[in-house]
Amino acid sequence: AARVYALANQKGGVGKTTTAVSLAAFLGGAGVRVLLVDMDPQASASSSLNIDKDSVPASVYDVLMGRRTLRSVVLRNARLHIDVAPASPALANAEVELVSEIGREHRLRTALEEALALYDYILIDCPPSLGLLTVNALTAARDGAIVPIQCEYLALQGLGHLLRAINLVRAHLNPETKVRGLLMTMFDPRTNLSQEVVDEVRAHFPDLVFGTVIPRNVRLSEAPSHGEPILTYAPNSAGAVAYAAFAEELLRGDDRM
Amino acid sequence: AARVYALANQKGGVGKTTTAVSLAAFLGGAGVRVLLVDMDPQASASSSLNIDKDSVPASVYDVLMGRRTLRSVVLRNARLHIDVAPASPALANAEVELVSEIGREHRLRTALEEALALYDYILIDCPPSLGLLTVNALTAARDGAIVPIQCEYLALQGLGHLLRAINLVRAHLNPETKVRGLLMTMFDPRTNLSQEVVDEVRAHFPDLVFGTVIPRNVRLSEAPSHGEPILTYAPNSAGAVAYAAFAEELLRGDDRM
Ligand SMILES: Nc1ncnc2c1ncn2[C@@H]1O[C@H](COP(=O)(O)OP(=O)(O)OP(=O)(O)O)[C@@H](O)[C@H]1O
Ligand SMILES: Nc1ncnc2c1ncn2[C@@H]1O[C@H](COP(=O)(O)OP(=O)(O)OP(=O)(O)O)[C@@H](O)[C@H]1O
Ligand SMILES: [Mg+2]
Ligand SMILES: [Mg+2]
Repeated sequence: AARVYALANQKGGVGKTTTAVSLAAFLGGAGVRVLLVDMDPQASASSSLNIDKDSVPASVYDVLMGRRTLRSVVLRNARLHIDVAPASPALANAEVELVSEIGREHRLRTALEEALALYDYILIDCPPSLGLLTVNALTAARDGAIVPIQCEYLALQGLGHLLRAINLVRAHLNPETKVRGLLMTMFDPRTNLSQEVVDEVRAHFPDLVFGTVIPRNVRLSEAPSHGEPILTYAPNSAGAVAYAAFAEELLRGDDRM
Repeated sequence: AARVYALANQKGGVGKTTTAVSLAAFLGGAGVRVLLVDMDPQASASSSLNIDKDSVPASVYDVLMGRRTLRSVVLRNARLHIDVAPASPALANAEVELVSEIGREHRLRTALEEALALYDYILIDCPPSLGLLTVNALTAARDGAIVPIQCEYLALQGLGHLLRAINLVRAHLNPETKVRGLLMTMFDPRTNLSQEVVDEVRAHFPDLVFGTVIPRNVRLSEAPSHGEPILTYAPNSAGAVAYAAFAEELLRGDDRM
C-alpha cells in the first residue's frame, strides 16, 4: 500500500511546496506511482505544475466537502508520470464550513482510502498554518510528516509548536502520526547562520534530520514560473541534484530502493 | 491620531515580519511613537526583538479574549524607542475559541482604540493566512494594509486572493480597509525573475506599488538571531538602507515628514 506523507510546517515560505513538487517529480521519474495532493488554498503546488487553480472543474475542496471522490478530481501529468489532486481558492472556506461537522479532521484520510492501493507514494502539500487543512493532512499521513526547515533563525522558532501539534494529532486523531524527518532547506553557505541552524536542529533531533541538505538555489525559485519541477527545468542545477539525492534517501529509508 | 497599518499576505515567508520589525525600528529611531502588535502565533516579530514568547506574562491573545487591556500587555523597548504588544502560541487557539462570538472580527480594533491617541504609528504583523487573526488586523487597520510581495513567481499567485479578501473586509467589517501599498521584497538581481515579477506587479497595480524595492540581503535574515532589527544589527547593509528609504517613503506619503 502507498506511503502517505504530509509536507507540513506552519512557518511560511520554508520550501513545503518546492519539496512536495520536486520530490513527486523525482519519484515519478523513477517509475514510482505518485499522487500529489494540494491542500493549500494558494494552490502553489498546482500552479507549479501548470494547473490553473481558478479553472479546475473540481478540486480537493469538493472532496473534503463530500461532493466528489478523490479519483474524480485527480489530473494526470503524463510528462512527469504523476497524478495531482489540485487545490482551489475555495479550500480556504473549508475550515469554516466544516467547523461543526463530526469527524471533520478525518475527511482527507477517508477520501484517500480508495487511493492507497493505486499509488506507491502520496504526498500532501500543506498551507502555512496548523488549522483544519493541516490537521486533515497530518491525520491522513499514515507514515508521518516531512518537515522542511529553512536554514534561518525565524524558521527555528516555530519548530516546537509544530512538534506539539503533531503530538496532539497522534494523541487524538491518528496514532500513526509522527515525524518522518526534518529536511533542511535553503542552506546558504555565505552565512554562518545556515550552518548554526543545521547544527542546532541536528543537536536537538539527531535521529530526525535527513542527511540531505537542500541549498538555496535560484533555479528552484524560477522553475514554478515555467510550470515545471526542477527535474525538467534545470536538471543539472544544485537544486535538482539535492532533491534527487533526497528522493533516493527517502526511498532507501523506506526500503523501497 | 495614530496611523494603523496591517502587514498582511497569506503567502508565507514573504517578509511581513521583517518589514514590520524593520519599519518599527526606523520610525522609532526617527522620534515617531510606534506600537508594534504581533498577531502571529509564531511570534516572529516578538522573538526578532528578543522577547521570549513562552515566558511573556500576557499577550495579544489575552487582549483578544477580553481578559486584558492592550496597554497592560505592552512591553517597552527603550533602546529602539518602540512599544511591542507581544504574541504567544496561545494565539493559535483564538480562532477556534472566538468562532461563535458576536463581533469576533472587531476585537483588535476595539482594543486598539485606547492606543490611538498614544502613538503616531501602529503596525500589526499578521500570520500567513486569511483567518480570524488577519481579519482582525485588517478590520483594525484604519489606514490599510502594507502588503510585502516577494519577488518570486509563487508569491504572485496569491495576490488576487488577498485583494479579494481585503475587499470583503471593506464591504462587511471596515469601510476604511484598503491597500496602503505593495512592497516588493527579496529582490535578487542575479535572476531575471525578480525584475519580471516587479514589472508585472507594477503593470497591474501602478498606483499601489511603493517605489522602494527591498533587496535580498543576508544581513536581514541574520538580524533576528541577534534579537535586533537591521537598523542596529547592520546599519550600513543594503537591507538597512532599503528599509530606511521605505520608512521615509511611507512618512512622506502620509504627510508626516
Ligand atoms: N532551496 C531553494 N532555493 C531558492 N529558492 C527556493 C528554495 N526552495 C524554495 N524556494 C523558493 O522560495 C519560495 C518559498 O518556497 P515554497 O513556496 O516552496 O515554501 P512553502 O513553505 O511552500 O510556502 P508557504 O508557506 O507559502 O506554503 C518560493 O518562491 C520558492 O520558489
Ligand atoms: N530582504 C530579505 N533578504 C533576505 N532574507 C530576508 C529578507 N526579508 C526577510 N528575510 C528572511 O526570510 C525569512 C522570511 O521572512 P519573514 O519571516 O519576515 O516573512 P513572513 O512573511 O513574516 O513569514 P511568515 O509568513 O512565516 O509570517 C526570514 O528568515 C527572514 O529573516
Ligand atoms: Mg506552499
Ligand atoms: Mg511573519
